[in-house]
Amino acid sequence: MRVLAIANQKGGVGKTTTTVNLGAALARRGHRTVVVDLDPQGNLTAALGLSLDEGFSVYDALVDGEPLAAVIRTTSTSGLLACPSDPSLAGADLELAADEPDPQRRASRLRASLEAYRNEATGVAFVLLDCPPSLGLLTVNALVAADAVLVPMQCEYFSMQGLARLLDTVERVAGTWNPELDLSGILFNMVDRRTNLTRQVIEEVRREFGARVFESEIPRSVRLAEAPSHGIPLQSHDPRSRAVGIYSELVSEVIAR
Amino acid sequence: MRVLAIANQKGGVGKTTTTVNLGAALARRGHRTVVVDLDPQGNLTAALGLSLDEGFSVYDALVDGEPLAAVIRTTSTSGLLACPSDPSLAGADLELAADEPDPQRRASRLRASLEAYRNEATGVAFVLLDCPPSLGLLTVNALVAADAVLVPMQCEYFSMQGLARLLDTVERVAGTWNPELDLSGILFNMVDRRTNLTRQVIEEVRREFGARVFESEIPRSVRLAEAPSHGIPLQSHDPRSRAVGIYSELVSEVIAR
Ligand SMILES: Nc1ncnc2c1ncn2[C@@H]1O[C@H](COP(=O)(O)OP(=O)(O)OP(=O)(O)O)[C@@H](O)[C@H]1O
Ligand SMILES: Nc1ncnc2c1ncn2[C@@H]1O[C@H](COP(=O)(O)OP(=O)(O)OP(=O)(O)O)[C@@H](O)[C@H]1O
Ligand SMILES: [Mg+2]
Ligand SMILES: [Mg+2]
Repeated sequence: MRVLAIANQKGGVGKTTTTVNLGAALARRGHRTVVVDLDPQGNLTAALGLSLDEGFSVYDALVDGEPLAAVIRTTSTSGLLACPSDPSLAGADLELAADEPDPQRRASRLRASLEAYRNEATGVAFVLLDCPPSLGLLTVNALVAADAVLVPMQCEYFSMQGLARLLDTVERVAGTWNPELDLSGILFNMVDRRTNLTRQVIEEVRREFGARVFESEIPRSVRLAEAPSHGIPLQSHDPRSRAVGIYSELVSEVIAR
Repeated sequence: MRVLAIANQKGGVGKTTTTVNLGAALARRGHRTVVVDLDPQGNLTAALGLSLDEGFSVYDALVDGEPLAAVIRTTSTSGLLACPSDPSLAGADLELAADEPDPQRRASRLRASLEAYRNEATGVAFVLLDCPPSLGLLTVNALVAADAVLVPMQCEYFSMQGLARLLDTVERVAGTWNPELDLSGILFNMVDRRTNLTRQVIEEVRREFGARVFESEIPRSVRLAEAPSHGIPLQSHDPRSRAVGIYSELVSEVIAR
């Protein structure tokens, strides 16, 4: 069971979109996958057609210690399971800080929950953790629980500005709480190679980060923005779209790393 | 002096882009304006060509009570001043929670800082508060300090999903800590009317929110994404671009409300 955190504190770069569609592509290739929604906004939960206020959520697992197996639900995509979010997650930062005085134990709640699940999870190959747009306690929990981090980014200035700080945070968390934590890769999203800005950013990031950047580049495609309103991944919404093939290539790269 | 919070917990909708370019358009029309960067990412600070680690920042005003006048800097745009961010702002939530046990006083730090500044600020007509992508203490401080909230949104499903929760939060803050807080308006950003999705979202939001939606719609324009890398607003980077005229129309609407 390999755990990937999908993280970037920059907002709107495609963390949720990557989690849904990489998760669905992994499931289609026969790798049973669980996606976890760590964002109080609940975009991942809605994108998979699940309701936000029924039954347990990741809040119950993180704050009240509910077993993950009790929280996980099936989705309309065979082989893809989801651990839904809940608006109360917005208070988890302060609640965990009040509840658990030891910073390491506070940061390791999700890791402990996944360890327990790992022992009973029949045949789950991948767990993808969708992070909120911040470097707060929920994202830190994901970095401590993960084997590697996948960083979606847009080919724009603000996204580039945040990259160095994000990678510093990953190194810091790896140094103190999770020595195994690795960088899976940097993924370009919403790529429109017709603009100079996109080409310049891609060239600069590939020059600086080399092999740590995935070959696969996800194009800007309105189909990707439409699919969530139907509660299904792109491969169900528009199976012939170019991006479906690229997510499948990304699967091969993720598995190879 | 009218204080506007530019807020939306959904990431990447254009909060910073709106703050920079509305601020610059207000200054050009003769309304002296201060923009405040409440996001630890520091995108607003970089977009105005200021460095993140020189001198005081908004952190010093919020956590250590430094007067705002000592933090504010000039920018390359005449009549536009800026209160820079600092990465230490990422810890402000927990530090303020530890420092100040009373939730109301914790939520009113920025308001107190602006009240003191209001008495000495010669001729400042507008203050714009750029919020991070969350509904945490920094955004709550902005909502408590503000006369009204301007909500940028993308014409996409996830952005729509978050709108109701954001407006609930605004009402809740208005009800408990800031009865004057009003909705200035909802602003469509990155509008591409060629897609069905954009047209459907605009139609649905205008139907539901009516006059609370600005007439002005900011088009998707790569020039807007290029300008921050030069540290200048769009009106300096590409004065003839269509969006410059639309920000000017937005100024008229904001002043009229
Ligand atoms: N390749 C793409 N082409 C077109 N639209 C996209 C693409 N990737 C993401 N989007 C759209 O862009 C918006 C931002 O993406 P998404 O919400 O997945 O980013 P995020 O990083 O999860 O945001 P947040 O920081 O709020 O969690 C969404 O409306 C999504 O539908
Ligand atoms: N109208 C537009 N046309 C083209 N690009 C835009 C437009 N508005 C914003 N952008 C670009 O889209 C990205 C997101 O915008 P921005 O960073 O201002 O959003 P934000 O809401 O402040 O994000 P965050 O949630 O991370 O604070 C940026 O790279 C910005 O340059
Ligand atoms: Mg997301
Ligand atoms: Mg911003």
